[in-house]
Amino acid sequence: VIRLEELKKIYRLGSVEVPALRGVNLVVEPGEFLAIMGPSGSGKSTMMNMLGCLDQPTSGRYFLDGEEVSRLSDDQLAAIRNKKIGFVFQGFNLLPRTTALQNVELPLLYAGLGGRQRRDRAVAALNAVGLGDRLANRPNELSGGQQQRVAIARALVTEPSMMLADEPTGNLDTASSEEIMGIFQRLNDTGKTVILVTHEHDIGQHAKRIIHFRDGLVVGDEPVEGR
Amino acid sequence: VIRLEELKKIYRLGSVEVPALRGVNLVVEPGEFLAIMGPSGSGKSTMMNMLGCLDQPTSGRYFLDGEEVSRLSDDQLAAIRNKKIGFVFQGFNLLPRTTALQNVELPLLYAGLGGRQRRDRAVAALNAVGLGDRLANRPNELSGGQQQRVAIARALVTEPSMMLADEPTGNLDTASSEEIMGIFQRLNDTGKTVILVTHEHDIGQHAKRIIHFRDGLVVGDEPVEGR
Ligand SMILES: Nc1ncnc2c1ncn2[C@@H]1O[C@H](COP(=O)(O)OP(=O)(O)OP(=O)(O)O)[C@@H](O)[C@H]1O
Ligand SMILES: Nc1ncnc2c1ncn2[C@@H]1O[C@H](COP(=O)(O)OP(=O)(O)OP(=O)(O)O)[C@@H](O)[C@H]1O
Ligand SMILES: [Mg+2]
Ligand SMILES: [Mg+2]
Repeated sequence: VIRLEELKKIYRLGSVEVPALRGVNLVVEPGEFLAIMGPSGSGKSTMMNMLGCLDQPTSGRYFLDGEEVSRLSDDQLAAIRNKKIGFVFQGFNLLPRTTALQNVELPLLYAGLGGRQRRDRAVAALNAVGLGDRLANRPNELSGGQQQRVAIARALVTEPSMMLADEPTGNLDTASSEEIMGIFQRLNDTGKTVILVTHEHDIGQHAKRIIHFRDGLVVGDEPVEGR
Repeated sequence: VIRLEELKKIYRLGSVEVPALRGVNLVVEPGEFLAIMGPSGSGKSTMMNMLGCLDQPTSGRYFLDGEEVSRLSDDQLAAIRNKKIGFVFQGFNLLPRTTALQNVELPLLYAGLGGRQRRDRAVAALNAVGLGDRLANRPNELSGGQQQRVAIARALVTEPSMMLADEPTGNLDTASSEEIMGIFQRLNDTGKTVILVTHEHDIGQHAKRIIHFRDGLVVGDEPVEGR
C-alpha cells in the first residue's frame, strides 16, 4: 500500500539546510502493523508527514495504493487525507476554542455526514478512549493525557484504512497506553494498516515490525518476535 | 522545603465540578529526588502547578520553605517562581515566534542579568541538552523532542533550587532521556530538590522516592530500592 523510493526532505532556513530525510526507502503491505523508532530529531515525524500527505518531499517518490502522491492535485490530496488516513499528531493539534466533541466531529464534516450521525460517531470514539464524560470540555480544561486521547479519537472517527500515530502514548500511563494499543490492535485485526512512532520499547513490541531511524535514514527493519 | 496539608483543587465549569485534588498531604525535605506517577487525569499536573506557585488551591495549605504560599503577594510569588523554581511544562509552553536561544534567555531577563551574561548562560544550557547547533530555530522548526529539550534548558538556566518537571522525557528516545536524567541527577547531587512527573517506570527508578497518585489523592509513597 505504501512505497517510498529515495525519499529526501531538506528544510531550508535562510542559508542553513537541515537534511531531515536523506533517502528513505520503505515498502509497507496493506494490513501491516509497524513501529518506527529512533533518536530525537532523526526524521520520524517528517516521514509521518510525508506518509500522511501533509507535506511533499524535496526529492524521491511516494506511492500510495499505486498512485504517485506528488502527481495528485490539492483536492485529491485533501480527499485522501480525509477518507483514507487517520493522523495522530505528536503535538495533538486540537482546536483550542472548541470542545472535545466538536474537535472529534470535525473530520466528519468533510465526509458529508449529517449532524446526528456525526455526533453519534464522535461520542462513540470518545467513549472508546475513556473520555465519554468530558465531551463538553475544551483542550485547556483537560489533562495532557486526556488531550492526547481526544487527538486519538479524532483520528479514529472517520474509520480510516491507514492509521498514522506519532507518539500516541507519550503522555499516557501504562493502563491507558494498553487501552490505546488495544484499539490499534483491533483496527489492525480488521485489516487496517497501522504505523506508529514510539520511543518506548514496550509499545514497539505491540507492533509486528520495527523500523529503526537514525539521521534521516532507515538503519534497521526487523519483525517483532512472537507477532 | 515543601509541606502540603489537605490540598484541594476543584475546577468549576458552569455547573460541573471536577475535583482534581481531593486532599493531598505531602512533605518533601530539601535535596530530595521524587517521581510522581499515576493514571491520566489523576491530578499530577494540577499538583505541580500548585508546587510551582502557578495556581492556588481551592482549600488546604502549601508551605514553601516555611512560608504559606497563599499569603504571599503577586510580586512575592513572581520572585519565587523566577528565583527558586525551574518548571518544565507537560506541553512545553515555548513562545512560538522566538528562537530557542531567546526562549531560554527569557527567565534571565527577570533575573536582571546583562545581555552578554544571559546569552552565555542560555548557550550553555542549550549545549547541555544537545541543542547547541539549533539556537536560531523557532519551535515549529524543531522536532517534538527538541522542543521538549528547549523547555528543559529554559528551566535549568536560572539555576533554581527546586526543579519541577512534568513528563520531561515524554517525547525523548532512550538515549536522550538518559542524558536528561543525568542532568537532573547532577542537579540533585548539588543539593537541589528535583520533583518529576513520569508515566515511565524506568524513568521513575532514577528518583529516590516514588509518590503514586490516583483520583486526586496520594495513594502510595515508597523509596526506590538501591537509591
Ligand atoms: N482548567 C481545568 N478546568 C477543568 N478541569 C481541569 C482543568 N485542568 C485539569 N482539569 C481536570 O483535572 C483533572 C486532573 O488533571 P491533571 O492535568 O492534573 O491530570 P494529570 O494527572 O496531569 O493527567 P495526565 O497524566 O493525563 O497529564 C483531570 O480530570 C482534568 O480534566
Ligand atoms: N519546519 C522545519 N524547519 C526546519 N527544520 C525542521 C523542521 N521540522 C523539522 N526539522 C528538523 O528536521 C529534523 C527531523 O525532525 P523530525 O521532527 O522528523 O524528528 P523526529 O524524529 O520526529 O524527532 P522527535 O523524536 O524529537 O519527535 C530535526 O533536526 C528537526 O529540527
Ligand atoms: Mg517527532
Ligand atoms: Mg499531566
